[in-house]
Amino acid sequence: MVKKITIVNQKGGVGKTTTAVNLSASLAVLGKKTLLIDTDPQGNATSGLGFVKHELKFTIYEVLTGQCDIEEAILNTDIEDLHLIGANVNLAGATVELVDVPDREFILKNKLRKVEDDYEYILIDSPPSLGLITINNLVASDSVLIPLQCEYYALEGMSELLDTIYLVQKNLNPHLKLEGILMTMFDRRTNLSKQVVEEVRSYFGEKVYKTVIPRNVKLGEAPSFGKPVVLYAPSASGAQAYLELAKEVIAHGEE
Amino acid sequence: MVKKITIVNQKGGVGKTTTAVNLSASLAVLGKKTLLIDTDPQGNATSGLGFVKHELKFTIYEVLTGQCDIEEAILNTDIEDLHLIGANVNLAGATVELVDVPDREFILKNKLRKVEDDYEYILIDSPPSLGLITINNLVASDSVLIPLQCEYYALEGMSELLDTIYLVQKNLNPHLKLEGILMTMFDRRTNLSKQVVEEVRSYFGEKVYKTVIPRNVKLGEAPSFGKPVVLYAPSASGAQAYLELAKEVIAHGEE
Ligand SMILES: Nc1ncnc2c1ncn2[C@@H]1O[C@H](COP(=O)(O)OP(=O)(O)OP(=O)(O)O)[C@@H](O)[C@H]1O
Ligand SMILES: Nc1ncnc2c1ncn2[C@@H]1O[C@H](COP(=O)(O)OP(=O)(O)OP(=O)(O)O)[C@@H](O)[C@H]1O
Ligand SMILES: [Mg+2]
Ligand SMILES: [Mg+2]
Repeated sequence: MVKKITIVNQKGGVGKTTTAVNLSASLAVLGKKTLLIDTDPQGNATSGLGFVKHELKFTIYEVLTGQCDIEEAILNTDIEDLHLIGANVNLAGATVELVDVPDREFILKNKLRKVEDDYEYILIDSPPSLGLITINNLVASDSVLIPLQCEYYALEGMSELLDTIYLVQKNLNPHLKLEGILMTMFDRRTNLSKQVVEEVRSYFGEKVYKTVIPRNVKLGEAPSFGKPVVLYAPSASGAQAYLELAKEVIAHGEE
Repeated sequence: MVKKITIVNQKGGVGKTTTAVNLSASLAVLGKKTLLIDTDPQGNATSGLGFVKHELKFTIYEVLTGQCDIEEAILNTDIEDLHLIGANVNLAGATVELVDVPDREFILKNKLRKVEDDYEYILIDSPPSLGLITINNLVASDSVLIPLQCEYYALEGMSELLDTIYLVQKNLNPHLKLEGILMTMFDRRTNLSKQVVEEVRSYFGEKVYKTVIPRNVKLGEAPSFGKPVVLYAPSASGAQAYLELAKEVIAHGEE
């Protein structure tokens, strides 16, 4: 039974793409057949897995606008059990193009039906906004994973995000759950990081993953080599952390 | 002759607010009468200077919608030569409210006329988007300062930002210049940071400030104390860097 997880936070630069790429890579390395879907016109997940974005023939844009079948957009990656549907700047126009389509919030959910049972996990990387693309991701998913940066303003915008998830739950996708909150870019050398993690745990308790992703330069470097960190630098603290997170996600799924 | 500078980058979390708060504080500490205008509904610059956002009687929202005079919204701060016009969530509705106002891109520029000659510098903190608020900021300013994070994706979205600045120059504000590009969150211990700075300098040369802002936990902690770093931890590397930047900005102005 496939588990579909949207990685979402309308704040920029909090680690959505780094989590999407490295959690999906780690799940695949642990033997779980995984599909990663890039839905950000910036296409960072796509280039982070080594693809040249503007050279892709079929991307999520062509899938959503019906210009190709979803199977035609699925790409193999350097990891056997990891597939990708890529994104590039063409997607930027999609919000406007799809705004008058009936059931416009259900397009991704419907397109996914054909292929979702080929996978154990489908992860969706969201852009930093709460527009039609992100709503499609939330409607298509079983749960959401929210990365939060270990910074003073980590919880800023959280209530707006939770309101959006609640509205989608109420009106469009009653099954949508909170998979978990992931603390990212934890800086061991500072008190600030610890304080932020404590504060977030005090609000969200069990929902906050035990695994915390450390600030690790290998995570910043890996995209420039077009590789997930588990291939680029498997013994790095960042690689180990995402493998631990993958095990935690798998364990949740088995409860 | 006042210099009006918008701090802009549609990417989130790149250091706009940290730069707005600490550059304006440093200019004031160096004796330049400075007004900082927060135009982000998140109000991070406002709370970063110690104000309780939702308790403010008059903010930039009331100014733009004509509900108060601009003088009524100007606040004193802990630094004698630094004033603030604050922002809070009320501003979130402004884009919709002002969309049908004639000359809607010139509202801030016109409101500023009354007070701008009381200052040597006016700095404007922008939200992470290229909407009506940011356009108002660009139209109201003489120049733009673009913070770029020392990360692999630093230049992502840069062409879109430069296109927007170019369009504003062409159609709305022919005097608008690029003040400079500021590399932020530089991590001395990594090669990645150095490579990103070199790459940006290779594209933009002289336009990149000599001053690079280091990653410094004091810069992350200061907002939680409602102080600019030059008051919170004046000997910290982050405080020293923003003072150096202020001197560089002042020197530019005297060319
Ligand atoms: N734990 C980490 N250690 C070091 N660098 C990191 C870490 N996590 C993310 N980064 C770097 O921080 C930057 C922002 O991360 P990322 O792109 O994953 O955020 P995002 O939320 O997807 O941003 P956007 O909203 O722009 O899509 C990237 O350059 C990334 O390589
Ligand atoms: N040089 C630095 N060293 C350490 N932390 C920093 C540094 N610069 C910024 N930060 C922290 O990084 C986070 C993002 O910075 P900031 O809020 O200034 O970015 P921003 O571009 O204004 O973000 P937004 O787009 O959300 O408004 C903040 O928590 C800030 O305290
Ligand atoms: Mg991303
Ligand atoms: Mg900001």
